[in-house]
Amino acid sequence: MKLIISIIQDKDAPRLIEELMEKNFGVTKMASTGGFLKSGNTTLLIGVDDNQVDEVVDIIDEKCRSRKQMVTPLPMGGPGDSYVPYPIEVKVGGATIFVINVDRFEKI
Amino acid sequence: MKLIISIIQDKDAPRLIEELMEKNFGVTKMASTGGFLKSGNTTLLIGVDDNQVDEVVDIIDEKCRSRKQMVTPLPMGGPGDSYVPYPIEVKVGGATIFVINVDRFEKI
Amino acid sequence: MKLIISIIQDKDAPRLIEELMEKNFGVTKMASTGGFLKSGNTTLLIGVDDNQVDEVVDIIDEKCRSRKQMVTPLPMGGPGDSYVPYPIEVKVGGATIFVINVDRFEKI
Ligand SMILES: Nc1ncnc2c1ncn2[C@@H]1O[C@@H]2COP(=O)(O)O[C@H]3[C@@H](O)[C@H](n4cnc5c(N)ncnc54)O[C@@H]3COP(=O)(O)O[C@H]2[C@H]1O
Ligand SMILES: Nc1ncnc2c1ncn2[C@@H]1O[C@@H]2COP(=O)(O)O[C@H]3[C@@H](O)[C@H](n4cnc5c(N)ncnc54)O[C@@H]3COP(=O)(O)O[C@H]2[C@H]1O
Ligand SMILES: Nc1ncnc2c1ncn2[C@@H]1O[C@@H]2COP(=O)(O)O[C@H]3[C@@H](O)[C@H](n4cnc5c(N)ncnc54)O[C@@H]3COP(=O)(O)O[C@H]2[C@H]1O
Repeated sequence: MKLIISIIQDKDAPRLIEELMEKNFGVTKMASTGGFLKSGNTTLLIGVDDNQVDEVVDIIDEKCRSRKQMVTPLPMGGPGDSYVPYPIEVKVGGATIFVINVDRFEKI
Repeated sequence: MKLIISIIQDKDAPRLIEELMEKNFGVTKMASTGGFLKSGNTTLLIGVDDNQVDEVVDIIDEKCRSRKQMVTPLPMGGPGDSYVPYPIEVKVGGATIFVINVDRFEKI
Repeated sequence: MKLIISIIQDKDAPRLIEELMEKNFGVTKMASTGGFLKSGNTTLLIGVDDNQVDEVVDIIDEKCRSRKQMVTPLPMGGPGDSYVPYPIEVKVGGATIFVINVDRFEKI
């Protein structure tokens, strides 16, 4: 059993989840925030059999399109801070995928 | 050390957490959403010693009652979509439990 | 590849994330709640190369100061409950860190 933890863009979540549901995979979705852009994204937990990992990674790849975007990372400091925001181009979309071994899996 | 990641029903979270607190277990709770029903549920992170895994799995089993419920999964598409919602019976409650090995644990 | 899951205090999150960003680490932040105090805290997911684990654990240690605080754990019961809240001193701040092995890592 493996647990796939995948961080994806909010925009890509509905289509990805819809495809995983059609293929009868189990998915749990959580709201998260990227450390760099401080904007909301989505973290999915997908528990799968060992031999299903490749299929799920391919589905994530297919549904989470990578794209470029101009963004201004938000300053985190207070009024005394000398941070000056400037826009930069970053690659967003895509997905960050961690495949983790599961010692023991129980469905109660 | 093991990290137990357990997805449970919101209704069962208070009693489960109360029991884990009484037994001095550490628990972190997060809001999550099921991929199929699109409704809110709860994901718990419970870090335990290897020899405490059985006890915690038993507590989760005892506190998270499985029950049947009629639900209508929410459509994800827009106005052009031809999705027709229909009610189905699903088993809810229960718990989905992943026991994960922890390479290194630090309490700072 | 390792996945560091770290539960920290909300107050310490901005400075910790800022330091991790300056060192070019990837971080995903999630809102969470402690099982004991029922108050909000922060869970970070930090995927790192095996040889970067020590550096990240040191940064977390440095940025998440441990401190004592008087708190009253919130009762979970309803009106029939005989729970009587009383203030206790707990150590808050600090961090709870789980280092998890990653079988496979993909950036899409
Ligand atoms: N120091 C820097 N300088 C310039 N550009 C930078 C940068 N750090 C990040 N970026 C860019 O900004 C995008 C959003 O990063 P963010 O941290 O908000 O949101 C991230 C974060 O939530 C998560 N993530 C990525 N790598 C991670 C890791 N190693 N551990 C945990 N979460 C990670 O996936 C989201 C998307 O990451 P992705 O790499 O596709 O896309 C990144 C990357 O293209
Ligand atoms: N394709 C399908 N056709 C008919 N009925 C379906 C179905 N997919 C799910 N169900 C039913 O709906 C319940 C709620 O699923 P949901 O995905 O919203 O919420 C799930 C999800 O958040 C999580 N979960 C279950 N299996 C998972 C897995 N392998 N990976 C990650 N999360 C999982 O646990 C929650 C409860 O799951 P549980 O299996 O007890 O209960 C499921 C199951 O009885
Ligand atoms: N039975 C008890 N009696 C007296 N005092 C108690 C207690 N249980 C916890 N405390 C104290 O209350 C603080 C907050 O715990 P909480 O569960 O709200 O919030 C916890 C929880 O969200 C997470 N955590 C700690 N250990 C964990 C574990 N083994 N598994 C999962 N999450 C854990 O880290 C947060 C901070 O934990 P930390 O140990 O630094 O700080 C704890 C501890 O000092």
